[in-house]
Amino acid sequence: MNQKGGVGKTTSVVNIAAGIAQRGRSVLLVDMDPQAHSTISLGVDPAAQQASVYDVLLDPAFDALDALSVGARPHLAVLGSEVDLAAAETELAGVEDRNQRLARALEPLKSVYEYILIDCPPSLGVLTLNALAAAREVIMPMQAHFLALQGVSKLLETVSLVSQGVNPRLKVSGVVLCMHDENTRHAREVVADLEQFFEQGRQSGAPWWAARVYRPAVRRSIKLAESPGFGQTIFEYAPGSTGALDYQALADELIAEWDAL
Amino acid sequence: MNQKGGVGKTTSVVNIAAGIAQRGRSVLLVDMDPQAHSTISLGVDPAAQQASVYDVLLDPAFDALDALSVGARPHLAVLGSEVDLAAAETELAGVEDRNQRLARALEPLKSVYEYILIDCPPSLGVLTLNALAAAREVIMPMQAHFLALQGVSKLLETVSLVSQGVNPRLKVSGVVLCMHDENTRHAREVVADLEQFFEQGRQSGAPWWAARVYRPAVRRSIKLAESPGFGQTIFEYAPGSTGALDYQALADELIAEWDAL
Ligand SMILES: Nc1ncnc2c1ncn2[C@@H]1O[C@H](COP(=O)(O)OP(=O)(O)OP(=O)(O)O)[C@@H](O)[C@H]1O
Ligand SMILES: Nc1ncnc2c1ncn2[C@@H]1O[C@H](COP(=O)(O)OP(=O)(O)OP(=O)(O)O)[C@@H](O)[C@H]1O
Ligand SMILES: [Mg+2]
Ligand SMILES: [Mg+2]
Repeated sequence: MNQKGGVGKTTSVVNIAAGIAQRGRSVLLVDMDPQAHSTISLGVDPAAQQASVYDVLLDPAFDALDALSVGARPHLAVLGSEVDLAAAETELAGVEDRNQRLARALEPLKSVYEYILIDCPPSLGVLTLNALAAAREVIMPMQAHFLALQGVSKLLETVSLVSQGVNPRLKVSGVVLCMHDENTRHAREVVADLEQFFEQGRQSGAPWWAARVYRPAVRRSIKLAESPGFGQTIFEYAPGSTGALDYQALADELIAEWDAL
Repeated sequence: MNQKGGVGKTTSVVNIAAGIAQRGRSVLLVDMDPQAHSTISLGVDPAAQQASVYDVLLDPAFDALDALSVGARPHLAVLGSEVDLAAAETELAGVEDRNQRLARALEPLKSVYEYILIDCPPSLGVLTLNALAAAREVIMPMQAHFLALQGVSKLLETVSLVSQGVNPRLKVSGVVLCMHDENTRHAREVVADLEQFFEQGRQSGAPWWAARVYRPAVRRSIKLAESPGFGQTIFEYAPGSTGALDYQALADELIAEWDAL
């Protein structure tokens, strides 16, 4: 989740989910973005789906299991998006439990899948609110650039405020660094700023006190930009690439963290 | 303008404006994004401004000349943004001429500055609508990646629809390629797709029939990510860098195109 656009949300969700699946752990990817980029990135044609997350959100009686694409890969299922999801904002306005629709729909799936990862759109509307209400934690992809740093604290405060309203147990677990130019001083300086900021957060007991910078950072790799065009994860498209190495390491880090809970 | 986030709007507006100013042609940069990234990138502290574009939009009697930051560079003035601009969406809702506020405010400035460039936020709300109503043409920054290609046609249709409503003479003049990985086959393939798409647009008489891919593409250069942190344009921060060369060439291309009108 990151309200900002083009920061690496989709690329991270898809490849972390795939990395987890590669370890034989079952994972469901939920695409909450009307752009349906996660759906497309996994080779699912949004328009060809029998049903999507849109049907699940709009009709509480709709069984989410009927909207899953399970075929493509072992241990990885997709609750896909499609263009109609853009209308959800309007269609759910005024509905009393509109921010709880996803949480309720996912409840029965928690016993089916070990992990559920949700890709959010770049906005703080009803779709992201549903994700925040359903989730246990927030992972925030971002790029280590000066302009990306502007607004991080505001974003974290907003997530904290919102989660207090919809899901008091939600925590911001940290930042995934995307499109990382690791050999530049600029990236190092921005990461240092970010880590100092989180350290201060820890000491001051901010609502996002548990947040940290996840390692490794995901290095820039054109393979990561190419693989969605083939409907493949980085592990299928370029298993030896730095993108595959970095996302597998991140997936392993998260598995270890979540196993320890 | 590009509804998508993080595609290079601010970096392009700031450095094209600066490139034009370097040729001794006077240019005003208007920052319509509450993030105020163009403002920051030019070394103006949003919070320290006497007044901003927010005052100009909210009060039709406010003289825009009083909100300009003119000092920093020869031939380059800034009508800056600040965080309050985020409230404009709400505060202008229901106001009858809400999409015309910027056009009216800029009218007297057209005789003062040879060019006016507007940086838009990543959304299609009242701020971008004001920009589209005030402008003569739209330039769309984007990255030559597969996922960026998804939705280009939708974005162009939306701009056409909107402009027909607010500004029938507005044309989409083209795309500026940002963060370009020029040596990758992927970038070349995406650019070829884009150019073919525009060629079809020309032949079919689409509303964006005049659109093309501007050259040169702006190569990825960490200097472009660093310069905003120093409040400097690329020409001040790293005049010999590829970022400076590419944005100067683009600025010269646009000057030539506009001189020929
Ligand atoms: N490490 C990387 N190296 C190279 N390209 C990358 C990398 N990570 C992401 N990209 C590319 O950058 C672009 C933006 O990434 P992505 O779509 O994942 O961001 P996003 O935050 O999901 O965007 P949106 O806000 O539109 O949903 C995409 O074209 C993607 O393929
Ligand atoms: N050619 C480039 N090389 C390297 N970094 C770049 C380049 N162009 C832009 N950037 C960096 O990429 C990030 C996104 O660029 P920018 O802020 O210009 O996009 P934007 O479309 O204005 O984003 P937003 O939608 O948030 O307004 C910034 O950190 C910027 O410094
Ligand atoms: Mg995405
Ligand atoms: Mg910007």
